Amino acid sequence: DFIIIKALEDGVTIIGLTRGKETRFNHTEKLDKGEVYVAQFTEHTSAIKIRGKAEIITRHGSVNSGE
Amino acid sequence: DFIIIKALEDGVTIIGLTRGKETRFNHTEKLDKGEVYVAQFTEHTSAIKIRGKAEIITRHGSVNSGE
Amino acid sequence: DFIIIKALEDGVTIIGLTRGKETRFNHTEKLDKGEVYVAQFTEHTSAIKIRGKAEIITRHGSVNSGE
Amino acid sequence: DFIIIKALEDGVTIIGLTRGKETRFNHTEKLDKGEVYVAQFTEHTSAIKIRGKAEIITRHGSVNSGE
Amino acid sequence: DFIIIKALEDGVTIIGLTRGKETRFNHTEKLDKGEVYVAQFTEHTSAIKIRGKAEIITRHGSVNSGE
Amino acid sequence: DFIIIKALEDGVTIIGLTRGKETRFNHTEKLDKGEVYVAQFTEHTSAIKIRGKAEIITRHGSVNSGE
Amino acid sequence: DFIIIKALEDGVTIIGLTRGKETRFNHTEKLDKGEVYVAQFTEHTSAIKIRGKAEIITRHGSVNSGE
Amino acid sequence: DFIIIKALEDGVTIIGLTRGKETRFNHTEKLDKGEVYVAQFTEHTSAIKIRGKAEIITRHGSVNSGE
Amino acid sequence: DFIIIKALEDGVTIIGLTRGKETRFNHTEKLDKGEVYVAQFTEHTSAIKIRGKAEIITRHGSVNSGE
Amino acid sequence: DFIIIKALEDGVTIIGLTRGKETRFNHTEKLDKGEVYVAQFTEHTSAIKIRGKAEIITRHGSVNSGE
Amino acid sequence: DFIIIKALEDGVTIIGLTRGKETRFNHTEKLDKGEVYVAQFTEHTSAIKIRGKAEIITRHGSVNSGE
Ligand SMILES: N[C@@H](Cc1c[nH]c2ccccc12)C(=O)O
Ligand SMILES: N[C@@H](Cc1c[nH]c2ccccc12)C(=O)O
Ligand SMILES: N[C@@H](Cc1c[nH]c2ccccc12)C(=O)O
Ligand SMILES: N[C@@H](Cc1c[nH]c2ccccc12)C(=O)O
Ligand SMILES: N[C@@H](Cc1c[nH]c2ccccc12)C(=O)O
Ligand SMILES: N[C@@H](Cc1c[nH]c2ccccc12)C(=O)O
Ligand SMILES: N[C@@H](Cc1c[nH]c2ccccc12)C(=O)O
Ligand SMILES: N[C@@H](Cc1c[nH]c2ccccc12)C(=O)O
Ligand SMILES: N[C@@H](Cc1c[nH]c2ccccc12)C(=O)O
Ligand SMILES: N[C@@H](Cc1c[nH]c2ccccc12)C(=O)O
Ligand SMILES: N[C@@H](Cc1c[nH]c2ccccc12)C(=O)O
Repeated sequence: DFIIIKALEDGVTIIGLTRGKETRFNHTEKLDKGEVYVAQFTEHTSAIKIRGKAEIITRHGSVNSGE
Repeated sequence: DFIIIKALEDGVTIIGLTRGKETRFNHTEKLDKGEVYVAQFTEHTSAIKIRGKAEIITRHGSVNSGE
Repeated sequence: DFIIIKALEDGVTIIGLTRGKETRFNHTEKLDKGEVYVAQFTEHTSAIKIRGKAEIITRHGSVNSGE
Repeated sequence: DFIIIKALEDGVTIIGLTRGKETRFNHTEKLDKGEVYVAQFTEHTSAIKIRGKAEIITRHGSVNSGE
Repeated sequence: DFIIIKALEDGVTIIGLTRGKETRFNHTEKLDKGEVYVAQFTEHTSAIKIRGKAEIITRHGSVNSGE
Repeated sequence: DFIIIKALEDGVTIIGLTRGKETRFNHTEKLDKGEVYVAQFTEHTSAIKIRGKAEIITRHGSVNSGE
Repeated sequence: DFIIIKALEDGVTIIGLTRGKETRFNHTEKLDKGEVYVAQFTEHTSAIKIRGKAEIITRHGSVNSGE
Repeated sequence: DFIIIKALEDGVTIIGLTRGKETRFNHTEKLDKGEVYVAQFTEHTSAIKIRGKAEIITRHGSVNSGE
Repeated sequence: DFIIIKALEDGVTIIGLTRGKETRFNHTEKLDKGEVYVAQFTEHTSAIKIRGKAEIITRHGSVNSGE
Repeated sequence: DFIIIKALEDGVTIIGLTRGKETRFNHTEKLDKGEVYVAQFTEHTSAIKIRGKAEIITRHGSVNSGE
Repeated sequence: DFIIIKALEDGVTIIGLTRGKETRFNHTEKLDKGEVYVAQFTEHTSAIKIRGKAEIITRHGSVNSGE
């Protein structure tokens, strides 16, 4: 499965959290306004955290973060 | 499968509970208002508990916690 | 598969019952009003019992317990 | 697959019947009014019998027992 | 797959017929009025016969027996 | 897959035909009016023939035999 | 997959054609008016030919033969 | 997968074309008006050609050939 | 998966292109007006090119070529 | 999965890009107006680029390129 | 799974990000206005970033980037 994130402002932060016993950051992506990030769940990423104003589209529904 | 949690207030708590014979906390995530957490069920997490005011979206339907 | 339980009052009890020849309690979770518990069926849990006033959402439909 | 049983009266009985050559009781669960039992078919349970007044929800449809 | 049988009268008979070269009875269940039996097809049961007045619900549709 | 047969008269005949190089009868079931037979396709049965007045319900649609 | 054939006249012919390099008859079934034949595709039958007036129901749609 | 061909005239031709490096005829079936041929794709047949006036029904839609 | 091609004029050309590192023709089929070709993707064919006026029906939608 | 490309002008270019660590061209197909190309994703092709005026139909929706 | 990107202006940038412990660029594709790129998630690409004005179509919904 994958999710779609569209930044609605500058400096939106997308954090990939590690799969496994530990839950640490494996990657942080910064998006500027209008940029789109389409990201899968993977062997290394089992949770994703979004900070800032963004549109998030997933199989189970959509939400806006940061508002 | 995964679920989407959007914090509707500061200090929303998301607890991952261990898969297996025992049911302990494996991770606690804190969300501030507007932050979104998209989390899978995994080898290590077979139950998820949410405290605080949040919108929770899943394959089988949506609920708001904390109200 | 998983189910969603939202406590509509304090002291809602969620009991995980063991998979296998025997049917004993493997875990008891207490929820206060507004807390949400999203729980899978697992290698260790093949039945779930809910006591108290709660909204229960599943793939096959929803019910309220305790009323 | 699993089914949802909500007791509409005290003393609802849920009987798990054994998978295999023989068909015996492997477990009997008693529900009081308002309690909910969500139960899978398993390696040990291939039929389920319900006595008493209850709402039964399944993938293929819903029935009320005991009335 | 499983089917749901709700007895609409006393003495409803549910017969499990053996899977394999032979077709014999492996189990006979009696239901009284209002009782519900939820039964899978299994390694041992590949056909089910219902006698008496009952509501039968399946994936492919529903019928009433005995009328 | 399975089919549902409800006898609309006495003496409805259901014939299971053998899977394999040969096509012979492996079982003949007689139904009286109102009786219901729910039967899978199996390792031993790859075709089913129905004689007499019956309602036949399948995944792909329903027909009445004998009229 | 399987198909349903209901004979709308006497002497309807259903021919099972062999799977493999060769395409020969492996079985011929005769139906009288009102009889129903529910037949799978199998290791031995990969094509089916119908002669005479019959209603044919399949996953992809229905046709009448012989008219 | 399979397709359904109903001949709308005499002398409809159905050609099975070989799976593999080569594309030759493996079988030619002739249908007279009203006859129905239900044919799978197989280890030996990966393309099917139809000549003459026929109704062709498939999972993805229906067409008439020969007109 | 397979596609359906119905020739709307004489001399419609269907080209099967090879699966693998190289992309060459493995087969060319000519259709006269009204002929129908139902063709799978295979171990040997991973792209199909159609020239001439034809109706093309696929799982994802239909187009007419040559106009 | 596969996509359908119908050229709406002469000289439409379809480029297959290599699967793997590198992303190079493995094949370039030219289409004249009205020609249709139905192409799978394969072991060798994991991205496809289209230049020129064409109708592109896919499982997830359709677009026109070149306008 | 795959996504469709149609450039709505010149110089749209599509970046494939590496699957694995590290998240680096594995490929950057530039699109001019009207060009379409249809790209899978692969062994090497588990996230995709889009800069510039483009229409992005996916299984879970569509967005426009760069506006
Ligand atoms: N390391 C955790 C990350 C995680 C996934 N889903 C979660 C839900 C709640 C808390 C943490 C998580 C895991 O792989 O299981
Ligand atoms: N450790 C338990 C956690 C759990 C999952 N689902 C539950 C339902 C009820 C109680 C506990 C649980 C298990 O893996 O099975
Ligand atoms: N130990 C039982 C628990 C159970 C599951 N489903 C049930 C239905 C009825 C009674 C008990 C059960 C089992 O794994 O099979
Ligand atoms: N022991 C039986 C229980 C059973 C399942 N489905 C049934 C239907 C009818 C009668 C008995 C059954 C079995 O596993 O097969
Ligand atoms: N012993 C038979 C029982 C059966 C299943 N489906 C049937 C349909 C018709 C007659 C008999 C049957 C078998 O396993 O195949
Ligand atoms: N023995 C045949 C029975 C059969 C199944 N489907 C059919 C269709 C037509 C004729 C015979 C059959 C077989 O297993 O293949
Ligand atoms: N022997 C052929 C039978 C067949 C199946 N589908 C067909 C379509 C056309 C012609 C023949 C066939 C085969 O197994 O492939
Ligand atoms: N021998 C070819 C037959 C074929 C299937 N699909 C096609 C499409 C076009 C041309 C030929 C074919 C193959 O198996 O691949
Ligand atoms: N030989 C190529 C054929 C092909 C399939 N899909 C394509 C898309 C574009 C260009 C070529 C192709 C392959 O198997 O991959
Ligand atoms: N070589 C790349 C091609 C590719 C597929 N999807 C992409 C998305 C963006 C950039 C490149 C790609 C790969 O197989 O992964
Ligand atoms: N290297 C990361 C790339 C990635 C995929 N999904 C993500 C979500 C967030 C951040 C990074 C990622 C991985 O394969 O897991």
